[in-house]
Amino acid sequence: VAQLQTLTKVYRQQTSAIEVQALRGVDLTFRRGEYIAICGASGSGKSTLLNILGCLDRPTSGQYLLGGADVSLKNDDELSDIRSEFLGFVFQSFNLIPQLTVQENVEVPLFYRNEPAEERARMAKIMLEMVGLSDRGHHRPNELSGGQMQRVAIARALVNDPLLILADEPTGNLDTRTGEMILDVFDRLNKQEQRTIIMVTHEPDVAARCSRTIHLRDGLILSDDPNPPY
Amino acid sequence: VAQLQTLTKVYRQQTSAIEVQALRGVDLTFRRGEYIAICGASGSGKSTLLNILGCLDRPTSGQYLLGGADVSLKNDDELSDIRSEFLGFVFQSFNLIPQLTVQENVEVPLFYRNEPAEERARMAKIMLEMVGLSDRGHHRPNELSGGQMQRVAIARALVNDPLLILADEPTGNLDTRTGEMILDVFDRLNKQEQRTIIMVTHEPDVAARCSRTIHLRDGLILSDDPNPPY
Ligand SMILES: Nc1ncnc2c1ncn2[C@@H]1O[C@H](COP(=O)(O)OP(=O)(O)OP(=O)(O)O)[C@@H](O)[C@H]1O
Ligand SMILES: Nc1ncnc2c1ncn2[C@@H]1O[C@H](COP(=O)(O)OP(=O)(O)OP(=O)(O)O)[C@@H](O)[C@H]1O
Ligand SMILES: [Mg+2]
Ligand SMILES: [Mg+2]
Repeated sequence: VAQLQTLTKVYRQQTSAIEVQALRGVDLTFRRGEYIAICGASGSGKSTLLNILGCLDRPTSGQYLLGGADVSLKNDDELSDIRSEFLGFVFQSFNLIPQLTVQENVEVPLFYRNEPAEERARMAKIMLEMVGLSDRGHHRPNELSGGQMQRVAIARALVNDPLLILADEPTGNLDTRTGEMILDVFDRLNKQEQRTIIMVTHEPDVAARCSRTIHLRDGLILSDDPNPPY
Repeated sequence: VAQLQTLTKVYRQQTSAIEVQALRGVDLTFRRGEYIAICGASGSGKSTLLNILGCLDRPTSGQYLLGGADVSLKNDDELSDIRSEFLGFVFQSFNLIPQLTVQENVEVPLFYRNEPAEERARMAKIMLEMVGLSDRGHHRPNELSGGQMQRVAIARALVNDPLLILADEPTGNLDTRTGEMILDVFDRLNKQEQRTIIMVTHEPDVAARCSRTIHLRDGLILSDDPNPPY
């Protein structure tokens, strides 16, 4: 369960006095096992909202309660622990580490959990298999196509068995068929394992798989409705 | 007019003997004013093909004739001149320069043409207006949303009035409405100014706007057909 109350996020540019009000007062509650799509125009605040939900960024004002605890009272180390224990995050720009191999990139979240090396390797390989990249483990990110990089980011987000999966345009660089394969994985994690999934997407077909769709516009929630059954 | 004959591209990994055959023998001819969609699964060779068409990469074997001249006989400086004179390229991962402002990023192709500063600024502003970002000229790329970065990359690709526009998933990070605005710009450049446009896309609606669709699969052309009228 998580709750955002009157959340705002204001970016202040260092070089000038310009302020960008990315989120202008967002109220949102969600429960374990929900499958939520976040839609909205370019620049409407979707990634900003996801970053705050994923404890990667702090709001300017308002409150974020995660599992009943106020996230703003946690220090950076505690947030880092929360992320590695409970959260899986697929970034809009993948954020892979160029110096590590594909398999090592997928293993990174497991370093924080002190898994032995063979266990990390085993779990990473299962994930790479799931996204169709088991033959790419020893490549580097700059030797991959855009959609392959996106799939490595997805494998990394899932390897630590997260309870809350936050995915920012997870199929944006994938052809329809590969994208469906990934969404089938998400469906299964949600329906069979009750993982909570929050997915930013600009494609209506992708949003249709979710149980609830939230529309953002200029940093405010325009609508928040259950979806008809898929 | 451009022609690719039996083009191959093989990537050899430095760290191992592994070879990836990204293109396995591609024959392709296109003429001035065509509007071509390139589709195919993740990893099928689309970006590789586009990079070779855009003179950003050289084939392993086969020939690429651009305007009748064999591109493989040109040195890097000559290729750089060709690109700045004739080509506009929208990269799948945007490739913006973090240290430059948005407006400076858009101006970069005009540096190679020795335009005076006020002329560069004027042309860049027209492009930013066209992609809906005229209020962002003084921001840096890391202060933008994913879709805003993509639009800056598009503005930069068009600022030097290119004859050949190569766009790799140009609407991949854009919501439907913003994406349509960008595609309307491409349509106008093609129909009113006879610019040749080659666009990689995984979305059938986007491909439907083109006059011809090429499907790639595992580094080979699977099909190459005219589209029914839009
Ligand atoms: N520098 C490189 N070294 C080794 N292999 C590479 C390199 N760049 C690309 N590849 C491989 O070549 C193949 C084609 O890559 P390409 O980027 O052209 O695919 P794509 O069709 O654009 O895919 P996507 O839709 O995922 O962007 C892929 O298997 C990719 O892993
Ligand atoms: N670090 C930053 N500094 C200043 N402004 C920022 C920063 N990051 C984002 N913004 C601005 O905040 C607004 C919301 O950005 P956000 O990335 O959340 O949009 P988005 O909905 O994810 O867009 P897209 O669909 O294009 O990815 C945008 O106007 C963006 O320019
Ligand atoms: Mg975003
Ligand atoms: Mg690609």
